[in-house]
Formats: sequence, structure tokens, C-alpha cells
Amino acid sequence: PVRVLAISNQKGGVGKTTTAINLGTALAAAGERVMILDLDPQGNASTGLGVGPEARPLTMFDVLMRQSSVLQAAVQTNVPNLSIVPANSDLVSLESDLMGDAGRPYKLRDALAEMAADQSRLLDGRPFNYVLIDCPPSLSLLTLNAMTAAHAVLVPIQCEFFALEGMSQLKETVDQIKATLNPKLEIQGVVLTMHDQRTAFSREIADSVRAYFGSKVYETVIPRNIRVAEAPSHGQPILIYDHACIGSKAYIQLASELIAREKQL
Amino acid sequence: PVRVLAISNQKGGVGKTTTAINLGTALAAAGERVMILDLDPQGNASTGLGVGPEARPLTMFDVLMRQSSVLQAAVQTNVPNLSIVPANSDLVSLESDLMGDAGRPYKLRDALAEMAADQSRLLDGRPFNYVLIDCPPSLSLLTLNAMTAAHAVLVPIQCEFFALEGMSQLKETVDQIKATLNPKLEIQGVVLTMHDQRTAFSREIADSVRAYFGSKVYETVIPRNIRVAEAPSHGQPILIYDHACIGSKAYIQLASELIAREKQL
Ligand SMILES: Nc1ncnc2c1ncn2[C@@H]1O[C@H](COP(=O)(O)OP(=O)(O)OP(=O)(O)O)[C@@H](O)[C@H]1O
Ligand SMILES: Nc1ncnc2c1ncn2[C@@H]1O[C@H](COP(=O)(O)OP(=O)(O)OP(=O)(O)O)[C@@H](O)[C@H]1O
Ligand SMILES: [Mg+2]
Ligand SMILES: [Mg+2]
Repeated sequence: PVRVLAISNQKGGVGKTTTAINLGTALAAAGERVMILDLDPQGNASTGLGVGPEARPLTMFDVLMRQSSVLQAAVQTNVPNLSIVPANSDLVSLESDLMGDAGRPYKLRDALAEMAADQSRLLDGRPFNYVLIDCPPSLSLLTLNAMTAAHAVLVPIQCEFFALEGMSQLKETVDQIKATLNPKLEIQGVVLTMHDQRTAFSREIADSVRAYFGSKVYETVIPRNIRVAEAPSHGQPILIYDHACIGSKAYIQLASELIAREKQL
Repeated sequence: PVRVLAISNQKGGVGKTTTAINLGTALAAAGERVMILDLDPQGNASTGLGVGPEARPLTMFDVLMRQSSVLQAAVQTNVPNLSIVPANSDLVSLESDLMGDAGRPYKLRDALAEMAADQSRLLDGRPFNYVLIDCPPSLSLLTLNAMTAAHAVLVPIQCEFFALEGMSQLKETVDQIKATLNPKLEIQGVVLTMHDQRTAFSREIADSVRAYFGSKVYETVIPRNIRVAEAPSHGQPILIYDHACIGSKAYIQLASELIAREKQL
């Protein structure tokens, strides 16, 4: 059955989109079939995978408004085994469009249930193994939908001081959603990002995160690496833009650590 | 009269809070009286100025719910001439608390009108010259309140590829608010942040931003500087944590450029 992970942290700029794109690519390279759902109105994940604004006839907005299925809206990326449902600024109006609809937290959960049913009927193609949801930096209806639909949350945390402040709020949010909307929700893991090996500062932050989240924190740490920041301007994941750089190696390692962790469940 | 600037960009992690803290401090050091309003539920600006979670008896939540005035909720920071109204996670529920209240976009505008009236009655202390509003990374009710109350928007843009994508959405948002809620709203300026002098990549991004926003872009560019990222962990603005570093010099220069620009209005 498909495993759905929400990549979420309300702190901005911590590497959610970069992790969705590059972990997704590394999982696909390992033979898993992966679907990325872009829930960010800026559509960074779509652009970072080479799906330009003009190539988004259907988006996550159509899926959440239940006017398109996930499989209809999905587009194949340049990476084998990796598809994406893109996003654009239509998503900004979702909150007001669904005002008063009691089912508004469940739109994505229902859409993924439909996808599972569609997949079992499909004769061609293998089913998806992983769905990665790239969340915007807020605890809005979009993130609520992601956490209600997901089996678990993957939390990127930047090795910077301000990133520490949001940790307890994030944990509270997951607990709240677990208690009300999605009883099986848990934190699948925490990924340290933009770690600068040259400074003691990054190490201190990493230690604080490990002290707070314990064994949830992945061994793999993603280093700050300018090639990772350059790749999206070419519409490519880092594994294609520069396969040999330390950023690629880290995301490949993260993918195998995640698969091992999933096998233990 | 007081000048109100909203520091806003829906892209996460571009340096909004860092600019609010350090531009605020540099303006205060230049003799201006400055009030920072922390509209981020994570309260990063409050922490970065040494106002811990236990020292926030009143917050922007109380001000927006009209249960406290700005002056009652404000606390003096360790920086002379610089006060802040802190924030905490109470702000997360604002959207649902004000659901159905037709006046919800105007709460901050009304609170600042009250502050202006209070100031003219006060016999002690000089009035505030600047109010800087640190916005969260979304186009939610909090940012709507900030843009409805502000005279202008100051937009930090990180010298990274993904930061380019949000530019047109931000411009549209300002235009929409100008047309509906706040006819005098404009973009006061754009500040390039985390510029890495060593790479051509940063220069290319900076050129694209200047091509899009023209003369709105400040000459002063804030360099990426590890000391700037370290300062908030000591509860200090960079001008106090390390006055001689390139980060401090850049924010001091930005403050004088901003004052010169304001004089021309
Ligand atoms: N390992 C890395 N090394 C260098 N730069 C990185 C790395 N990871 C991410 N970045 C860059 O840092 C910036 C922030 O990353 P990203 O946009 O993925 O974060 P985000 O959490 O998705 O942001 P938002 O909160 O706006 O959605 C981007 O410009 C990205 O290219
Ligand atoms: N000039 C700089 N040099 C180095 N690091 C910086 C600089 N400016 C900001 N930072 C760091 O980059 C990170 C993001 O900055 P900051 O938190 O101010 O952005 P923001 O736009 O307020 O984020 P959010 O969208 O979450 O509110 C922080 O960890 C901050 O310390
Ligand atoms: Mg993102
Ligand atoms: Mg901030």
C-alpha cells in the first residue's frame, strides 16, 4: 500500500521543498514509485522539477476542490518513477473557497483514497509506493489537509537558531491533529538541513534538535552546498544537476535510511 | 507622524525577522524612536531581541483582539529607542477567533490609530518615528492586517532562485490590498539579503530582482554572514553582538539609505 508523508515545518526556508524534490528523486532512483504533491501556492517544487507555469493545466487546487483526481492532475517529471501534481497561486483562495464546508480538512484524504481505489483498478503501471506532500510554511488549511491525509510527518529543520523555536509548536500541532482528525499521525522523522560543517554553531543546533527529538532524528545530515541551491534554477533535482556533489550523496543516503526505517515498521 | 512599514514576503526564510530586528536597531542607533510589532506566531523577533517567552504578558494577539493597546503591550528592549510588542502561539487561533467579524482586516489599523491618539496625549517620552511589522511567511489574516495598517511594504528577498518565484505574487497582493483595503499602500523598497559575494549565482539573482523591481531595490545589499545568524541565539541584534562585522555595517548602511529615501517623500 502507498505510504503518505507530509513534509512540513511552519518555519520558513528550512528546506521542505528541497527535501521533497531531492528525497523524492533519490527514492525514485532506488526503484520506488513516487508522487509529489505540491501544496505551496508558489509552486516551488513544480518549478524545481522542471514543470513550468505553462505546463500546469491541472493543479492541487483542482484536486482539493474535488474537480480532478490526483492521477488526472499528475504530470511525469524528467525523473523516471517520479510524478508531481503541480501548484500555482490558485491555492491562495482555497481557504475562502472552502469556508463553511465541514469536510474541508478531509479533501486531500478523500482524494488519496480515490487514488488508491483508481490504482487497484488500473491494469497498466505499478502503484505508487510513496506520496510526498510539500507543505507551505504555515499551519493553514493546506497543512491541515496534508497532516489529515498523511500517515506521518517528515520534518526538515535548518541548523540555525530560529529553527529551534518552532519545534514545540510543531509537535503540539501534530499531537492536536492526531487527537482530532488523524489518529494514526506521528512524526516519522526529523532531517537536519543546511548543516555547515565548518562552524561549531551548526553542531550546537544539531545537538539541541537531537536532544529534543531523540531517535526520530535521521543520522544523515544534509550539508549546506551551493550546488543544491543552484539546481532548481535549471529545473533539475540535485541528483541530475550534479550527481557527485555532497548534496546528492546526502539525499541518496537519506533515501536509503528512510527505506530501512520504513521496513522496520 | 509615525511611519508604518510592513516587512513582508510570503517566501519563507528570506530574512524578514532578521531585517526587522537589525534595521530596527540601526534606525534606533541613528536616533529614531522605533516600535517593532511581532506578527509571527513563533515569536522569532521577540526572542531575537532578548524578550523570552516568560516576558510576554501581553502580545500582538491581545492587541489584535482589541484587549490591549499597542503602548500597554509594548516592552522596552535592551536597545535604547527600540520597543517591541511580542508574539507567541496565541496568534495561531486569530483567524478562527475573528471568523465572521467584518472588521477583522482593520484590527491593526485601528490599534495604530489609537496609538497615534495616545501618543499625542502623552506628556512624557517622544513619539515613535517608525513602526516595523515583522510578518509571517504567508498571505493570511495576519499579513492582511499588516498591509492594511501600513503606509508601505519593505520586501526582503534572499539571493536564491526560489525567492524569485514569489515576486509577482507579492506585487499582485500589494496591488489587491491597495485597490480594496488600503489605497495608499505601496512597495517602499526591496532589500537583497544573504548575498554570497563569492558566487556568481547570487549576482545573477540580484540582477533579476533589479530587473523586476527597478529603483525600488536598495543599493545596500545584506551579505550572508554567520555572525548575523549567531546573534539571535544570544538575544541580541547584530549591532550589539558584533558591531564591527560586515552584517552590522550593512544594516547601518541600510538604515541611512532608508532614512534618506523617506526624507525624499
Ligand atoms: N542543503 C542546502 N544547501 C544550500 N542551499 C539549500 C539547501 N537546502 C535548501 N537550500 C536553499 O535554501 C532555500 C530554502 O530552501 P527551501 O525553499 O527548500 O525551503 P522551504 O522550507 O521549502 O521554504 P518555504 O518555507 O518558503 O516553503 C532555497 O533557496 C534552497 O535552494
Ligand atoms: N545576512 C544573513 N547572513 C546569514 N544568515 C542570515 C542572514 N539573514 C538571515 N539569516 C538567517 O537565515 C535564517 C532565515 O532568516 P529569518 O528567520 O530572518 O527569515 P524570515 O523571512 O523571517 O523567516 P520566516 O519566513 O520563517 O519568518 C535565520 O536562521 C537567520 O538567522
Ligand atoms: Mg517550500
Ligand atoms: Mg520570520
